[in-house]
Amino acid sequence: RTRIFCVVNQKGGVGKTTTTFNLAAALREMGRDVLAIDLDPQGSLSTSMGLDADSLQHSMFHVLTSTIREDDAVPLRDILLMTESGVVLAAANIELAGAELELARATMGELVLREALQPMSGLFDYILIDCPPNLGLLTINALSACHEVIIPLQADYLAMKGMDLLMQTISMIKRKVNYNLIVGGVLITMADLRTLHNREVIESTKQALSNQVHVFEPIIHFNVRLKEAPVVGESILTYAKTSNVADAYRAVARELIQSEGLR
Amino acid sequence: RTRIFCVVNQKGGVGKTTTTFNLAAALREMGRDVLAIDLDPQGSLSTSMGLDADSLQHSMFHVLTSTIREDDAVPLRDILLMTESGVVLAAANIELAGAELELARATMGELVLREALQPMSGLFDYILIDCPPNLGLLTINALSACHEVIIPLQADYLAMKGMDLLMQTISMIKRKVNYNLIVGGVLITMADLRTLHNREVIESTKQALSNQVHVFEPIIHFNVRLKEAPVVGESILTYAKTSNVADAYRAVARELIQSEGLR
Ligand SMILES: Nc1ncnc2c1ncn2[C@@H]1O[C@H](COP(=O)(O)OP(=O)(O)OP(=O)(O)O)[C@@H](O)[C@H]1O
Ligand SMILES: Nc1ncnc2c1ncn2[C@@H]1O[C@H](COP(=O)(O)OP(=O)(O)OP(=O)(O)O)[C@@H](O)[C@H]1O
Ligand SMILES: [Mg+2]
Ligand SMILES: [Mg+2]
Repeated sequence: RTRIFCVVNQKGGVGKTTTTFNLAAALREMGRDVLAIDLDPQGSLSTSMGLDADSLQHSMFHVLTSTIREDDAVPLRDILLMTESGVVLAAANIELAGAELELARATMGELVLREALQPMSGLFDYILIDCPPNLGLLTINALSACHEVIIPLQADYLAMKGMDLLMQTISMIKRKVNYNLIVGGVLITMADLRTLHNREVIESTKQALSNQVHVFEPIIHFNVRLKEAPVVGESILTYAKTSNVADAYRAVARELIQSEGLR
Repeated sequence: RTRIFCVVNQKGGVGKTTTTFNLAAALREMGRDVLAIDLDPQGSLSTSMGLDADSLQHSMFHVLTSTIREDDAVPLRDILLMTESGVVLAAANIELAGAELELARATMGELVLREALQPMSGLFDYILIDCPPNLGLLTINALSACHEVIIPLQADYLAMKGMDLLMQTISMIKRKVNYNLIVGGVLITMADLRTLHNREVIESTKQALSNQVHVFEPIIHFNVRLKEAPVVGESILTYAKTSNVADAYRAVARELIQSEGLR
């Protein structure tokens, strides 16, 4: 069975795209077949994976709009690209911003991605969806289509403030449209354990969340190699293969693999 | 005359909120009357300025919707709050996400904020508007209402990729609805000059942009005190008054003051 994750946090710049790519690459390194879907009109995932997003003939925009119009002109399988990391990519660019308007007007606009993903069932072991920094219709589509949510959380005060709203939104989607939706885990990112502020926030995050939701054991430390890797379109697993952050993403992938069959 | 700035970048986590608050506080420290407007449903600016955004009776949501309905029930002056830093705040919380739908349905939905700001003309020397991490209707409202745009830019590859789109969006607003709109400047944020990657990106940013747009002389370095200050609702000017980042925001304020009367 295909496990579908979406990577969500409405707070900007917390490591959603970085986590989607590097976790997908780590699962691939462990022999899994992985599809990564870019659902952010900024196209950061597509860019990070080495693509020139502006040169795309077809992208997620065309898949969603053709699903809405039911003309099946551009099914998801027609836009899949094999990338250097071995992860298959469904790319996006700024055109995707135009899909939000169409989703808003469509009947059951929240379920368009879920419908478009149907034919992918069984073709991959994992599907990871990168979301934009808001809780708009694209993110709602991802939450309605996936089985589990991964929440990258930067260890700082402003990012923590948004957690309540995010958890409420996930519960609402679970109640209304996606009954088996669960939070796969919170992943602490960009952590700098040298500063007291970071250590304090990480400690209070783990305590505040520990009753509600799983917090992944590995922490992703701040490491400038993660800023450099997107420039060359490589995952951290090849760009800095023995770094602490490459190993941390491998450890997260191992945690996911260990819970296979349980879900 | 009141100078109205909006602080915009669709890339998340680049320092929009931090810049809005600390630049407003620095202008205030130099004797200017300043209004800061939170136009992000995350309410990060309101939170950073010490407010409990969920306890608001009236906020920017009510101002925008009462302007759309023309019932003048909640004019902007009714929601202004004086904060500890001396900067006046028009706060926001998640309710503001509901205004996006009303703006989408309204006639001339792009000009609602501009109309709501009319009565403020002359009451303040500066108005600074914090925007959400997207180019949706709230940001379009801010770009249509302001005179100048400040673009915080984190010195990294993914953040740089979004600059073309941002400049195109600004040009489109200038052509269609806000003929005198200019880019006040690009402010390089969260810079860590210890790493080669950052130094290279800063250098190439300055070169790439130098013909198109003004890049502020001061650079805002990475400094953990800027993560700590929002926890206590203080600006960096009081929380770490002699720090390099407090001085950098003062230097940006001085640059703005020096160009008074020129615009
Ligand atoms: N652990 C880390 N250490 C250092 N830099 C990081 C780390 N994780 C991500 N980054 C960098 O920080 C920036 C923000 O990360 P990223 O783009 O993945 O966040 P995001 O949540 O997807 O942002 P957005 O909200 O704009 O979609 C990127 O330049 C990325 O390379
Ligand atoms: N120069 C800096 N050094 C260190 N941390 C910083 C700096 N500037 C901002 N920060 C911290 O980085 C985080 C992101 O900054 P901020 O929230 O201002 O960005 P933003 O662009 O407004 O984010 P969003 O896109 O979610 O609105 C915050 O926790 C803030 O405290
Ligand atoms: Mg992203
Ligand atoms: Mg912000």
